[in-house]
Amino acid sequence: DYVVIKALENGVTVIGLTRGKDTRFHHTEKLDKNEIMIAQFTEHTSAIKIRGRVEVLTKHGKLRNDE
Amino acid sequence: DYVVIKALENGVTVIGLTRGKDTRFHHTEKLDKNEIMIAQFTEHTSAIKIRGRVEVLTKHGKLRNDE
Amino acid sequence: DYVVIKALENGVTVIGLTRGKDTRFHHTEKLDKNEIMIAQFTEHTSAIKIRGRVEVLTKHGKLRNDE
Amino acid sequence: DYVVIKALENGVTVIGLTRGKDTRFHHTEKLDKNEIMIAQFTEHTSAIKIRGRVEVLTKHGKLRNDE
Amino acid sequence: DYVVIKALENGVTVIGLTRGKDTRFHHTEKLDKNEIMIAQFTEHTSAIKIRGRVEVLTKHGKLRNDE
Amino acid sequence: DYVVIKALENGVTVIGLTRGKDTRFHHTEKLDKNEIMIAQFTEHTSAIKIRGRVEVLTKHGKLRNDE
Amino acid sequence: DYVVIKALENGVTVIGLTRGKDTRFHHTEKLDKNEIMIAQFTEHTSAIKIRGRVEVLTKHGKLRNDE
Amino acid sequence: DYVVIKALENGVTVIGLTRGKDTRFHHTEKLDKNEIMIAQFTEHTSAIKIRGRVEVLTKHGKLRNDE
Amino acid sequence: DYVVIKALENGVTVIGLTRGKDTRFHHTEKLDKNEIMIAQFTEHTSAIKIRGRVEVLTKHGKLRNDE
Amino acid sequence: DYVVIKALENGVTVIGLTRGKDTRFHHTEKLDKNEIMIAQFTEHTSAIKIRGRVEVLTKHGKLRNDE
Amino acid sequence: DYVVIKALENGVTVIGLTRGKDTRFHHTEKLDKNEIMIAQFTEHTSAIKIRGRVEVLTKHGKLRNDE
Ligand SMILES: N[C@@H](Cc1c[nH]c2ccccc12)C(=O)O
Ligand SMILES: N[C@@H](Cc1c[nH]c2ccccc12)C(=O)O
Ligand SMILES: N[C@@H](Cc1c[nH]c2ccccc12)C(=O)O
Ligand SMILES: N[C@@H](Cc1c[nH]c2ccccc12)C(=O)O
Ligand SMILES: N[C@@H](Cc1c[nH]c2ccccc12)C(=O)O
Ligand SMILES: N[C@@H](Cc1c[nH]c2ccccc12)C(=O)O
Ligand SMILES: N[C@@H](Cc1c[nH]c2ccccc12)C(=O)O
Ligand SMILES: N[C@@H](Cc1c[nH]c2ccccc12)C(=O)O
Ligand SMILES: N[C@@H](Cc1c[nH]c2ccccc12)C(=O)O
Ligand SMILES: N[C@@H](Cc1c[nH]c2ccccc12)C(=O)O
Ligand SMILES: N[C@@H](Cc1c[nH]c2ccccc12)C(=O)O
Repeated sequence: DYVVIKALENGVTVIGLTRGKDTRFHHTEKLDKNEIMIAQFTEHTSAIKIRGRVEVLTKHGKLRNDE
Repeated sequence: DYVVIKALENGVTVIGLTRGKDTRFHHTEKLDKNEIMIAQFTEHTSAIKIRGRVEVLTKHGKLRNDE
Repeated sequence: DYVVIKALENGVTVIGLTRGKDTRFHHTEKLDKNEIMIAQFTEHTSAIKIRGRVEVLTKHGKLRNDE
Repeated sequence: DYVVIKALENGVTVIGLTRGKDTRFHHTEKLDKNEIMIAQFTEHTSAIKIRGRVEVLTKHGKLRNDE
Repeated sequence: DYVVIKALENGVTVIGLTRGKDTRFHHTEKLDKNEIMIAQFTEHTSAIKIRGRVEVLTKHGKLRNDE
Repeated sequence: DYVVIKALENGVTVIGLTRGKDTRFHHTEKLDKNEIMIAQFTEHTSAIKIRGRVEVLTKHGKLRNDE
Repeated sequence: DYVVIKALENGVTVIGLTRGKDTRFHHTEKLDKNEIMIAQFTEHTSAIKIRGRVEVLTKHGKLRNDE
Repeated sequence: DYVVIKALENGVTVIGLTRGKDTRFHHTEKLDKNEIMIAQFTEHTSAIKIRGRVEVLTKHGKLRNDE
Repeated sequence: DYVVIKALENGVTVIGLTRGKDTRFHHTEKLDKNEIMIAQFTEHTSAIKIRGRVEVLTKHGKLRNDE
Repeated sequence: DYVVIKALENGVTVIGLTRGKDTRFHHTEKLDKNEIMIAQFTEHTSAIKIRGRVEVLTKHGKLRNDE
Repeated sequence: DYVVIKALENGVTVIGLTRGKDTRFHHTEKLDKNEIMIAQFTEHTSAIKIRGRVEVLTKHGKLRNDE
């Protein structure tokens, strides 16, 4: 399972949240406009948080947050 | 299995409920408007509760609660 | 496998019934209007009972009980 | 595998039949109008019997018995 | 795998045939009009025989025998 | 895997052929008009032969032999 | 995996070819008009040969040989 | 996995090629017009070669070679 | 997984490339016009190369090279 | 699981991010216009970052970043 | 998993990149116009790079780079 994230502006952040009892940020990847990140869920990442304007492709459909 | 949650207002909370005999809140993630959280079900999370205005994408379809 | 439950009024209850020879209530989660619960079937939960006005998304389709 | 049962009247009963050589009733869950039960097949339940007016969602389609 | 059987008249019988070298009736469940039975294939049931007017939902489609 | 057989006349026979090196009839089930048999392939049954007028539902589609 | 064979004339033969290094006929089943055979691939049968007018249902579609 | 081959003329040959380092013909099955062969890939057969006019049904679609 | 190759001219070659660290030709099968080869990927074949005019059926669709 | 990346300009970079507790760049592949890279997620690659104008094909759909 | 590559010009190269910590070219296959290569991902190949004008069929759809 992976999700596809396209930054629609500079300064987008894609944050990996830790798997397990404890939930904290283990990695923040910065994306500039038009950069694309394709990220899996993994042994260390069980949730992903996104800040900034993006288009996201997931198995449940597409989503934008830039109305 | 994961669900996609887009906050439609500030102060949205995404709550992880514990797996097992006991059901309690193990983590609350706050989302501001337009922030997106993609969260899996895991060894520690067997139910998710959401408060505040959101758009949710799941394998059974999309759902909004902001009429 | 999980189901998605959106409360359409205050005081909705989502009840987990125990897996095994014995069938009893092990947890009741209260939902206020617009709150959303996404709940898996688990080692401890083999049936779910819902009271109050809801919209439910399942793999077999959507269901409302607020005609 | 689970089925979704919405009671269309008071006094609906959802009965679990035992798995194994012997077939008998191990649990009867009473549903009032608009209550919803989502029930799995389990180690102890290999057949389900329903009495009263319901709408049922299954992987093979929807079914009502209130013509 | 399960099938869904809705009785369209009183006195419908749903018969479980034994799995194994020998094929005989191990259980007969009587259904009155509008009662619904959802029955799995199991370790003990490898064939099901139905007498009386019914509507049956299976993975291969719906079937009625009340022309 | 199972098939659904609806008898369209009296005296229909559904025959189970043995699995293994040898192929012979291990069971013959008689169906009268409108009776329905839902039969799995099993450890003992690797082929099914049907005589008489029927409607058959299989994963590859429906079939009638009563033109 | 199984195939469904409906004889469109008398004297149809459905032949099982052996699995393994050697390929020979291990069983020939005769079908009269309108008889139906539903046959699996098995530990002993890795190819099936059909002579005579038939309608065949397979996972890759339907086929007739009676133009 | 199997393929379905219908001979459209006499003298069609269906050839099994050996699995393994070495590729040679291990069996040739002759089909006359209208005969049908349904052949699996097996421990001994990893490629199939067909000579003569046929209609072939495969998981990737139908194919004829008789323009 | 297999692919279906129909030769559209004489002298078509279907070449098996070895699996492993080393990539070389382990078998070349010649096809004359209208001959059909159905070839699996195997323990020894992890790539297939085709020379000459063909129609190819694969899980990703059909392809011809004879514009 | 793999993704398909077509460079729409020179100087596109496809970056592999390490799997595990630590997230860093383990490989950068440069693509010139029209070059195509098809990349899997692997034991060492759990996220991919792309810079420059591309068309990307993923299981969740197509994406371009060259408006 | 495999991809299908049809060369649209002479001198196309299909390059296998090594699986593992290290990413380098382990094999380059040259294709002339109309030649077709069907290549799997394998224990040794976790990424494929293509240079030259091609049509590519993948599970995520078709792609050409010869506008
Ligand atoms: N540490 C949590 C992270 C998480 C996943 N899904 C969630 C949903 C809600 C809150 C937290 C989470 C876990 O692995 O379970
Ligand atoms: N602790 C519970 C949480 C839960 C999951 N699904 C539920 C449905 C209803 C009530 C509680 C739950 C469990 O793991 O089973
Ligand atoms: N304890 C029961 C709960 C149950 C699941 N499905 C049911 C259907 C009917 C009645 C009870 C149930 C079991 O695990 O099997
Ligand atoms: N005890 C039976 C219950 C049952 C399941 N499916 C049935 C169909 C018909 C009759 C009984 C049943 C069994 O586990 O097999
Ligand atoms: N005892 C038989 C029952 C059966 C299943 N499918 C059949 C088809 C035809 C006749 C009998 C059967 C068996 O387990 O195999
Ligand atoms: N005894 C045979 C029965 C059979 C299955 N499929 C067949 C097709 C043709 C002839 C016989 C058969 C077997 O198990 O293989
Ligand atoms: N004995 C052969 C039978 C066979 C299966 N598929 C074939 C295709 C062609 C020729 C023979 C066969 C085998 O098991 O492999
Ligand atoms: N002996 C070869 C046969 C084969 C399968 N697919 C092929 C494709 C091309 C050439 C030969 C083959 C093998 O098992 O791999
Ligand atoms: N020997 C190589 C063959 C191969 C498969 N896919 C490829 C793609 C490109 C180049 C070579 C290949 C391997 O098994 O991996
Ligand atoms: N090292 C991380 C890389 C990663 C995958 N998915 C992510 C999402 C967000 C941030 C980092 C990641 C991991 O394997 O989990
Ligand atoms: N050696 C790398 C090759 C690779 C696969 N996917 C990639 C994506 C980006 C960069 C390199 C790669 C690996 O097996 O993981």
